[in-house]
Amino acid sequence: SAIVIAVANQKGGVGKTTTVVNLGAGLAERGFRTLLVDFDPQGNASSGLNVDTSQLELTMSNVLLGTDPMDNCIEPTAEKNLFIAPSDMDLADAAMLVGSNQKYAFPQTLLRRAIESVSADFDYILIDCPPTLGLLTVNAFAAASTILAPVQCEYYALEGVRDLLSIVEQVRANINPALEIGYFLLTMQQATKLSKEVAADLRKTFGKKVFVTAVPRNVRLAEAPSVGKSILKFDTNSPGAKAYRKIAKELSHGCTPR
Amino acid sequence: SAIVIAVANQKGGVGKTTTVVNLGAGLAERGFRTLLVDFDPQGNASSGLNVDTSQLELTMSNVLLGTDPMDNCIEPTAEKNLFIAPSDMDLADAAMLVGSNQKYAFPQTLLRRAIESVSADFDYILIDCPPTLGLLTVNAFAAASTILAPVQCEYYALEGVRDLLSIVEQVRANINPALEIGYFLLTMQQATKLSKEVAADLRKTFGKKVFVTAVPRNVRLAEAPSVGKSILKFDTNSPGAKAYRKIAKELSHGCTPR
Ligand SMILES: Nc1ncnc2c1ncn2[C@@H]1O[C@H](COP(=O)(O)OP(=O)(O)OP(=O)(O)O)[C@@H](O)[C@H]1O
Ligand SMILES: Nc1ncnc2c1ncn2[C@@H]1O[C@H](COP(=O)(O)OP(=O)(O)OP(=O)(O)O)[C@@H](O)[C@H]1O
Ligand SMILES: [Mg+2]
Ligand SMILES: [Mg+2]
Repeated sequence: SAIVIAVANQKGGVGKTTTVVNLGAGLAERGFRTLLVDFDPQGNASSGLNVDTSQLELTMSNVLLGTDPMDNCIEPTAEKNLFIAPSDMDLADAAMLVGSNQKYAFPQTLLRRAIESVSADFDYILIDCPPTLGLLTVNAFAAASTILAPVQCEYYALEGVRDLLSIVEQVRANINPALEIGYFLLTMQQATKLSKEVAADLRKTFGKKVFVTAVPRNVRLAEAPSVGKSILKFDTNSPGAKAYRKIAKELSHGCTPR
Repeated sequence: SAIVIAVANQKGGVGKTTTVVNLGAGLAERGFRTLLVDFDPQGNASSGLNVDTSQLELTMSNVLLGTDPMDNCIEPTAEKNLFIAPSDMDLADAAMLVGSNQKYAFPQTLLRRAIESVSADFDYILIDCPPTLGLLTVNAFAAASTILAPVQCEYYALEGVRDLLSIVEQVRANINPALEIGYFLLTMQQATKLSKEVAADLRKTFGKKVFVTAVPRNVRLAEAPSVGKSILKFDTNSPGAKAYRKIAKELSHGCTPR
């Protein structure tokens, strides 16, 4: 069944959504059936792939509440092998509800059960997390086999890694003993002293867990979501597209699907 | 008493903390007694001004729980007229607790009562909000006289403004009838097509509510927090310092303190 990866970092704006969409597209291009789970009420991964949630009957909020099976909310995208389970602000209300209603005895594992029901249909499942360490992110950590943490090459982003490690420890101790941050990805890298220092610091601390490929700052990555496409389809020769293709290759260790 | 401004936008990484620290420093430099309230469990505003919360007895989590008066947790910074009420990850636990414990009948207005107790000592109080629309941000909205929303000149940041407006509407209807988004600030502006489009879009929609001055993308702004200083003290002639001085002037309409 699928390899489930939670893309998370409570620091805001570090490239979580950009990584889910474009790494997902890179895996799909290599032939892997890839599902993106938009688990952020902002719904950026959904809108970034041209999914208009106002036209949909079901989103992940219905799945979290348990009113509908996850299978029914999965949408194809314009890119082959790439699927998405979309979200919108309703997900925030659903999270508030399952977190406070005694009917849901284990609100932390609702997503895990939903993902298990579709896992056989995919090779990779990437979960886009919101910039918090609340119930939604805990759900993603309970469902995931590993975490990929994007780290912007800036001071505040490095600080946030400590807090992330302590939450992962708690989830590991309570509901998912195998969980760890398996991957760190340097994002928005520039040729500045700060950028180089942060990159060196991260590689020194986490060694091989840091992808060899870093994502350069590339305005095309910021433009692609405004036309609802991944970078691979929007500007295939851009530095951003090249980087995410290499990262998809590194993640899948060069192998192609079954 | 003080003008209380919540600096908020649930989109992550748009420059909320950078604006609180540097606009705060700009107001302090103009002679206004300025208090920064770090209301984000990441504690970036605190660490960005060299406040080591592990050495402190009190932070905003104690104030939220009601165990200590806010006055006791306010720290001076190295910059004249600039003070900070610091936070760390304990604030997330405190928010979880007051949100679920029946002892706190109105958890939404805990911060408003705390800020009222110190408001007479300051001219401006800026609240740094986390990248979510949960209880902490609702508290900031209940306490504030207005909201300043930083908007990164990128696609996703513009999308988030709609969600922000709908939460503000709810807070206005329930606990703070005068609340509105009084200011929009364009951040990380570059000479790209995307940047220009987002700026034009925002000015068309919100007109005079958008600061005339936009903050340019300037790596010195990202470097300053790693030495615990505002941009004004770190690199006084940088484009970032010039921009935040102008914004402080615009905000205070050119007048100096009482
Ligand atoms: N390598 C890059 N180069 C340039 N811009 C980028 C890059 N990666 C992401 N961006 C842009 O930076 C902004 C933040 O990225 P993104 O929204 O993916 O971060 P996030 O971590 O998902 O944010 P949030 O915490 O709000 O969920 C977006 O406008 C995005 O388009
Ligand atoms: N104008 C700018 N030019 C260059 N870098 C900037 C600028 N403004 C902010 N930054 C950097 O961009 C990153 C995001 O900014 P910041 O942390 O202030 O955003 P935020 O909205 O407070 O994030 P969060 O949602 O995590 O609270 C930080 O590393 C900061 O140093
Ligand atoms: Mg995101
Ligand atoms: Mg911040």
